[in-house]
Amino acid sequence: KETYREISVAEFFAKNRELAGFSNPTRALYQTVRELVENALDATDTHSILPVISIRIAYDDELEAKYGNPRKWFRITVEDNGIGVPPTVIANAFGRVLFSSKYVIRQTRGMYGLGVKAAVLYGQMTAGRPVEVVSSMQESDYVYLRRLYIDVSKNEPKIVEKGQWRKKGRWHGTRVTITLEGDWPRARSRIIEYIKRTAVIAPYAEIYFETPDGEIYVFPRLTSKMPAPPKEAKPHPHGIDLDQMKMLIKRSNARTLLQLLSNELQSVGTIMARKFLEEIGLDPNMNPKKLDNDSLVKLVDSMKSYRFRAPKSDHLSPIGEELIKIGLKRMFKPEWVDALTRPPRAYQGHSFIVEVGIAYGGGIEARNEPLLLRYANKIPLLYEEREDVTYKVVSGINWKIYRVDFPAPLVVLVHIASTKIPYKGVGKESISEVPEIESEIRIAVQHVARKLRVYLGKKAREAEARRK
Amino acid sequence: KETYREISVAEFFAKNRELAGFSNPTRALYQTVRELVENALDATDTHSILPVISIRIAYDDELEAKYGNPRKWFRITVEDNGIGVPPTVIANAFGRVLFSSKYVIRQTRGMYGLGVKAAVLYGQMTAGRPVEVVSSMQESDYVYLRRLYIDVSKNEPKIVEKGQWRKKGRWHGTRVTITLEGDWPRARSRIIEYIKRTAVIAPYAEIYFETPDGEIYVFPRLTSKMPAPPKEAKPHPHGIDLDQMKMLIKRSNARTLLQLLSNELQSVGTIMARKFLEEIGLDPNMNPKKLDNDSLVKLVDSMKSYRFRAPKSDHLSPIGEELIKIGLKRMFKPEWVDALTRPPRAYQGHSFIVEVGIAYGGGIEARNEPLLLRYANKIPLLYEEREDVTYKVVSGINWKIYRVDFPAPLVVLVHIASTKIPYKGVGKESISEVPEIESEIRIAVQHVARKLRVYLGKKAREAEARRK
Ligand SMILES: Nc1ncnc2c1ncn2[C@@H]1O[C@H](COP(=O)(O)OP(=O)(O)OP(=O)(O)O)[C@@H](O)[C@H]1O
Ligand SMILES: Nc1ncnc2c1ncn2[C@@H]1O[C@H](COP(=O)(O)OP(=O)(O)OP(=O)(O)O)[C@@H](O)[C@H]1O
Ligand SMILES: [Mg+2]
Ligand SMILES: [Mg+2]
Repeated sequence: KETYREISVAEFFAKNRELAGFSNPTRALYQTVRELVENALDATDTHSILPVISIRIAYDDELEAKYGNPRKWFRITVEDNGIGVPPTVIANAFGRVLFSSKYVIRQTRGMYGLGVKAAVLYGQMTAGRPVEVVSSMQESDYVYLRRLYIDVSKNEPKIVEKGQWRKKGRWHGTRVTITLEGDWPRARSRIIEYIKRTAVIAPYAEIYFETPDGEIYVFPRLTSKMPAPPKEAKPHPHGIDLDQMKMLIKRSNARTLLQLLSNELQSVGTIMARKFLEEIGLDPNMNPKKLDNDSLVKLVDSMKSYRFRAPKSDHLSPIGEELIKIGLKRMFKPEWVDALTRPPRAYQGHSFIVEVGIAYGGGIEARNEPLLLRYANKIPLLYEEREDVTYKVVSGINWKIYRVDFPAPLVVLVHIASTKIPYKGVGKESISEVPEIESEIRIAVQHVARKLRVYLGKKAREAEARRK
Repeated sequence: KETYREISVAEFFAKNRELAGFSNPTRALYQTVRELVENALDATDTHSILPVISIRIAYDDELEAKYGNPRKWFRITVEDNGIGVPPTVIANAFGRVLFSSKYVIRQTRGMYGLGVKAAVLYGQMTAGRPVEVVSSMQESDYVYLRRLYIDVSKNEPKIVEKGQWRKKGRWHGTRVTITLEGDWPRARSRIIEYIKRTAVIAPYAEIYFETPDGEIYVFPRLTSKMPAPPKEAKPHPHGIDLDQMKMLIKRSNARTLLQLLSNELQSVGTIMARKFLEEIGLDPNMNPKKLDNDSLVKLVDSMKSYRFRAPKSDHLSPIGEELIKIGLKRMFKPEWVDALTRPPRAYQGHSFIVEVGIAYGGGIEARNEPLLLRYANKIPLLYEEREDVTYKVVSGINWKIYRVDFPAPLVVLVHIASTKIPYKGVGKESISEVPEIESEIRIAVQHVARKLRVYLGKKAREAEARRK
């Protein structure tokens, strides 16, 4: 009576595409722009390339002619000057759900191996069109073209066209075109806002955006100074679980348990490792591959609560106080601005850094609450604001004590950089209430708010003095 | 430089277990109870079996002795008298992520094929213990036992122990035991509340719950009257996408396009189907397997906006006004209670029914806002309240116009039954703001609130009369 079956992960995200942010044509248009732009930025600034990104959304006249229903078929093209995609990998990167180069411990915008595939699925399910990818790597003499669908039941790419040609000149990067059903009038303001907020914190990037109505937005490069790119990190003992530990032991050629811990994990020196192992009754000189299940559980469980040093954070790539201030000035022309980058912290073995920028007055319009600009790993988050831990903190602050009386012209920017952002969903719109992160955001906002209070106090006294 | 790889869906949900509700030992304990109880209820009331469910959470003394760290190792056992799991299916049902009997169009609590596997993964990654399943189907003479792990990299079950024995007596059902790290003191109140709220709307179920401290909660059966079980439905033309349509055509033996639409879809009669096909320029007599890609896109796209009848809803299984009132009376002993089950509606081709119950006064304590009891497909939702569409509606109501002045003793119960609940995440804690659903909730709450107003008006006049 019950029909038992297995489905592929492509079918899972096709059926439940609202989980990935594709709940309707308006959100789908927005999410597709996001997934493509975030991949383009990961392919550039993560690799010390000054980004040049062009985004074009156009009405697809051919589909309009075929299917009728004018103004709802779109072709989105995003091109970057990034590292490109190897020709042998293009099909899987764009046609296999859960295929990614970001499954390592490193701060990138992408993390799930799903983003662009969710957009490809939506395009093929609404417009019946394949994705088109054109790519060339820096050192390569060739440019490669692939048009493909996703075979949903098998979760495999189905290439319907391929090509390659010799490169003239030295272009490198990737150009992705997705055709889909969308709703430009409804999505327009959020898409423009998303691109603006991306440019605000990336003044080292050059961004071109062309809309279906032919409007062109240009965000020229303001500085060649880029934040140091993030680096890959080893797992931290507080964040490793049993299956990961088994993987680590399998792949490692460490000959003793002591070597395994001090070589394969970060923040674990040989002295501390020895002390720890002796405390939990395991022999530091034993062959780690000989650990039985119960000893493994004991090892991993004890590691989680042992006082190893906090994760190093030289691997993280914050925006930096300078760039935050430049960006806020460019966007708002405020009368006052300041920013703070906090020192690194950790939650569940993942390092993170909180940064806050506050801007006041000048060109900012007065509102009944702070205008909150949320960022996670340099991605602007525009939806699901009420559920975000950042909103919880910022709206929970009593701004009166900082001399801010609403309605007031106040902008608060919060950025969280981490090797693992604890999003609430795969659509990456809001961040969970992780206690360590919540407390860091509060400390950072209060710190910068106190500086605002000094300025507003001074301004009030000057106004008072002038009146006398 | 970039390492490209694929991961299995088991590895995806192991790495990102917070997406499924397993963010920490407190949430994990709660979520494991939920996943097991929801499966137990799906195996009983969905099949017209009066549920007898027993839930036991116990400290695992053996693990405490092995690993130390007292009071954090738990064994959760849930047993039901349901339809059981066929012996050839047990391993996949509990050991393969995205394996389910609920991938059909039918109102059930489960829908993703992930729930119990997420709990199994958490148990094996923290306590290093396999899940144990004991099951027997009604017509079978045997009881089957399986202990298994999930092979994370392959997304396959790994059976470590199997057994079977002849049934004495006529027991049928399933007993699942998961061993895991948890935090009972922090999870206790939510788990108890979850079980209470489950019992509130299922007075036909017998539920036993034993806590690690030996407390026993019993919810006896109050009535043998069960709601009619939900039925499987055919897809509705407004909710079918291109890949689903291709699947339908492949599996169907309809010889003409007209037959395909009127046989394979709900709410499409032959007259309407013919009219529709002629309007969009497709031949009703053509072989559906001969449709080219562009005609398919045109067919599916046009279907989405054509005025087919709303989905039938005899397949849905609401709680019903009687059971809602019985449940609210049992839980709160209010002075007034009423309920309403709305007629069926649809969003994106999925039928749904909204039900509301309101209770006032009596044993209800006065609060500063309504106590909101949210339910989706008979599952109580306890977390992420602020993000839920139901909260948005209920907190947006001006209760003064219904004579409710806060602090006030007011309980509002909202149930949404659907063939597809639009959850915000796979952890099933809150429902997205789908416009059709939001508007139905508002209409239903206002309707019952008006009846409350009549009662409170009468009560006020009587109090006034007594004073004179
Ligand atoms: N523009 C691009 N340039 C270079 N590589 C790219 C580009 N777009 C995608 N890729 C490659 O394809 C992979 C898959 O992209 P996809 O968006 O599906 O997942 P992801 O970015 O790794 O994670 P997420 O699901 O969080 O976005 C990336 O990991 C990257 O290796
Ligand atoms: N107690 C049970 N009695 C009978 N069958 C069960 C029981 N528990 C699980 N199953 C079977 O195992 C399958 C997998 O369960 P699982 O919880 O992983 O997914 P689901 O319930 O289908 O969906 P969801 O992820 O939304 O919970 C179910 O679809 C059901 O067929
Ligand atoms: Mg991506
Ligand atoms: Mg389930």
